[in-house]
Amino acid sequence: MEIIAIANQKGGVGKTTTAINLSAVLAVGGRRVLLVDMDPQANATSGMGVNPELLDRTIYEVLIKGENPSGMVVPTEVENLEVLPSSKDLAGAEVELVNEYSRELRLKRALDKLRDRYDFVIVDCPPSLGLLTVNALAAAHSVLVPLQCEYFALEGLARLMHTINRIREFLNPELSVRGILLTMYDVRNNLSKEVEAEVRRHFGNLVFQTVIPRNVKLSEAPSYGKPIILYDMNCKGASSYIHFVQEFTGVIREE
Amino acid sequence: MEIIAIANQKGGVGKTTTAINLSAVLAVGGRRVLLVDMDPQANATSGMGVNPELLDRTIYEVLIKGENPSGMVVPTEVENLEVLPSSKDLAGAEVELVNEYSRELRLKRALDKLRDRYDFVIVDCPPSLGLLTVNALAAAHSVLVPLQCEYFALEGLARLMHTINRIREFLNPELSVRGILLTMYDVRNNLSKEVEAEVRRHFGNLVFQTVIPRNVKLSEAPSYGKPIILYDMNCKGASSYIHFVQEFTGVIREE
Ligand SMILES: Nc1ncnc2c1ncn2[C@@H]1O[C@H](COP(=O)(O)OP(=O)(O)OP(=O)(O)O)[C@@H](O)[C@H]1O
Ligand SMILES: Nc1ncnc2c1ncn2[C@@H]1O[C@H](COP(=O)(O)OP(=O)(O)OP(=O)(O)O)[C@@H](O)[C@H]1O
Ligand SMILES: [Mg+2]
Ligand SMILES: [Mg+2]
Repeated sequence: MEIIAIANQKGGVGKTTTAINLSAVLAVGGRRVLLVDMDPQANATSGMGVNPELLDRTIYEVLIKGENPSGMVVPTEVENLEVLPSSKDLAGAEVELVNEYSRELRLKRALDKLRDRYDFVIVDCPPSLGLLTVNALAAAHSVLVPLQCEYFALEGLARLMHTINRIREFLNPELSVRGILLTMYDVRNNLSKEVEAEVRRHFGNLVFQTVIPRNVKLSEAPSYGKPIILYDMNCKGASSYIHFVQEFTGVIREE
Repeated sequence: MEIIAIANQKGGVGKTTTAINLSAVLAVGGRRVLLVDMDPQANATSGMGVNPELLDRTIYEVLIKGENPSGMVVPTEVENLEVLPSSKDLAGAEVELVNEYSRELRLKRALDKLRDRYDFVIVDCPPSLGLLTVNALAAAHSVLVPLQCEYFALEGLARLMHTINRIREFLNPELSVRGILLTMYDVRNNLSKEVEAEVRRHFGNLVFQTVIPRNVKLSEAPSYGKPIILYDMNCKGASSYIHFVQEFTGVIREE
């Protein structure tokens, strides 16, 4: 069971969109996937068609009360893909966990209870480096970093890498960077090209060859509660995430 | 001295871009403006050309140690516009303040020390509803909500309004909603039009008539440390923020 955190403290860079679509493509490819929503906004939950308001137990009970997650997992429209949903109560978790024992390892202990039920666990993180993201990084085998091709997003990258190193040192020696995925790439503007060149220069092979273009279908799909491959299989958004997952799973090794 | 918080827990909706450009247009219009950066990402600080790494005292010392902010204010390239800079240390403030006295009113007490030095104080918030944003809402006379014309952004709006109501009830009876500003509007796609129609239907006159279009110059300007009116005065990004400030200050009342 491989656990992958989707993290970047910069807001709006495509974390949830990547978490949903990576999960869905892996699932249609026959892998058993759990999508864990660690963001109180619950976008990964609603983006997969699950209404967080209708649920009485969510990841909040798992982290704060130590309840077993297997009872809270919800099926989705995609076969082989289940969601461990979030709720807005999670916003208080940061403060509620501060004085609790092993506050950083709550998610890791919970996912240990699901061992071998899934091939992949994909964890969507909120836009911060607080306790919820730390829990995700402490539980994960690797972290995938979506990076919007813009200046502010690039600025925050060094700080994210520094946090990942500290987590590896103090909480999770196994944690590696699975890669940096360039998102919302706009071929028409120079800024995307400049940011791509800068990131590839600094991070080399850590940057996936596949780039996700800006594509309005990707932002329409969540309002129907569907991943892109169910909403519009023929758009560039779908093909770029399919291509990405092939590179991600090592099917194609682009050099 | 009017204090305005720029808040929305959804990430990447244009909070910092609005904070910087609202501040700059007000300043060139002759108002004395302080831009307060309450986000550990320090994007408003670097977006105005100030390097947070070179500063030894920032808003962190103001909030945690209660130091007087007037010694930390930094001038910018724009006359009449100063910045109270952030730093990455601020990321720890949430946890550090949890058990402190009057943890929600630290910013309010600090800004009281600057009374009548400025006409406007614009506070940029991080993408969360945690203690840093609560401090900004507790100190503010009103809150301006940038809203990206996309589904996930719309979904979070009800929760933000709920939080604003609770702050008004328990911490700051004066807090009002100054308005909702639609950002990154793309005339070519239906999603923007649909979201606009939905928001105007629900929130009526709370939604500014001026809409900020998606404009690549707005995302290029921060890499030069300049607000849009110094980077490219003739682009649609500049004219839309100038138009917005006219509506914001009541110069034009569009109906
Ligand atoms: N490649 C893309 N092309 C066009 N729109 C996109 C693309 N990827 C994501 N979006 C849209 O951009 C917005 C931001 O993406 P998303 O919500 O996935 O980012 P995030 O990093 O999860 O945000 P947050 O920091 O708030 O959690 C959403 O409205 C989403 O639908
Ligand atoms: N109208 C616009 N047109 C094009 N790009 C924009 C526009 N407004 C903002 N941007 C760009 O979009 C990205 C997100 O904007 P910004 O950083 O201001 O949002 P934010 O809400 O402050 O994000 P965070 O939640 O991380 O604080 C930035 O790279 C910015 O340069
Ligand atoms: Mg998200
Ligand atoms: Mg910002």
